Amino acid sequence: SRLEDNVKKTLAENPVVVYSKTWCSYSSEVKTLLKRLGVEPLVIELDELGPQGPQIQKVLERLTGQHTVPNVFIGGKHIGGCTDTVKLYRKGELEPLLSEANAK
Amino acid sequence: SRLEDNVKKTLAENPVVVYSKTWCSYSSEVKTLLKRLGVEPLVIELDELGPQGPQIQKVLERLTGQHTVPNVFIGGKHIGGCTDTVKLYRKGELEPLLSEANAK
Ligand SMILES: N[C@@H](CCC(=O)N[C@@H](CS)C(=O)NCC(=O)O)C(=O)O
Ligand SMILES: N[C@@H](CCC(=O)N[C@@H](CS)C(=O)NCC(=O)O)C(=O)O
Ligand code: FES
Repeated sequence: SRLEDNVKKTLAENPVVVYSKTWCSYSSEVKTLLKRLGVEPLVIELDELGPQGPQIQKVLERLTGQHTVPNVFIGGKHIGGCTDTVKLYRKGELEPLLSEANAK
Repeated sequence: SRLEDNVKKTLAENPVVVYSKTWCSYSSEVKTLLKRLGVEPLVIELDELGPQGPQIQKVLERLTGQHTVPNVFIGGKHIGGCTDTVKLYRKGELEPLLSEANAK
């Protein structure tokens, strides 16, 4: 669909993309972690897009199997949610992924 | 209001009360922590009450200044959210509060 093409284009053109909701603390946690690492992620607040928000969430679920927020992509690759991203960071595996994607 | 009386009655009659939302990870975290400590909190899922949910949230905001979830009460006393409850636990201050309220 056109929406799916847009999402794929967004993921291809931006080193780090976070699909988020403004009032969700897990979304805030992952945005704060990335900013602390000197990364300027493209943040898409799904609750500020009207009817498109849930539609994009459906596309993300089709593409990744994940309907929840936050939904994090680095270098076009699906990383997962907040706990996944934090786990990678603690293992020292997040920063190499960010460097590889020219995000830092 | 009648609703405010109901909320006050709930807080007076139950040693531990958590106002939550089913899909919120911070709410899940605090419920999991309390259950791990052997406590059976009274959990009120605000997103399952229809129009009463937001009304109760307004009452809680009037009573505590906090409109967010989770909203935790022990022995009728307002504790705060997830980060507040976890901080108390880490300082060893949560379990004495739970014992005092006959929650354990
Ligand atoms: N472990 C996941 C949890 C994700 C999650 O459950 N997110 C919630 C908000 S905190 C959500 O999107 N809930 C909506 C739903 O469950 O439909 C993560 O760390 O991101
Ligand atoms: N630090 C607070 C954060 C609470 C918070 O921001 N909760 C969010 C959901 S995770 C909320 O209720 N958002 C609704 C709103 O901001 O209106 C806690 O630990 O409980
Ligand atoms: S909505 Fe509460 S942590 Fe996401």
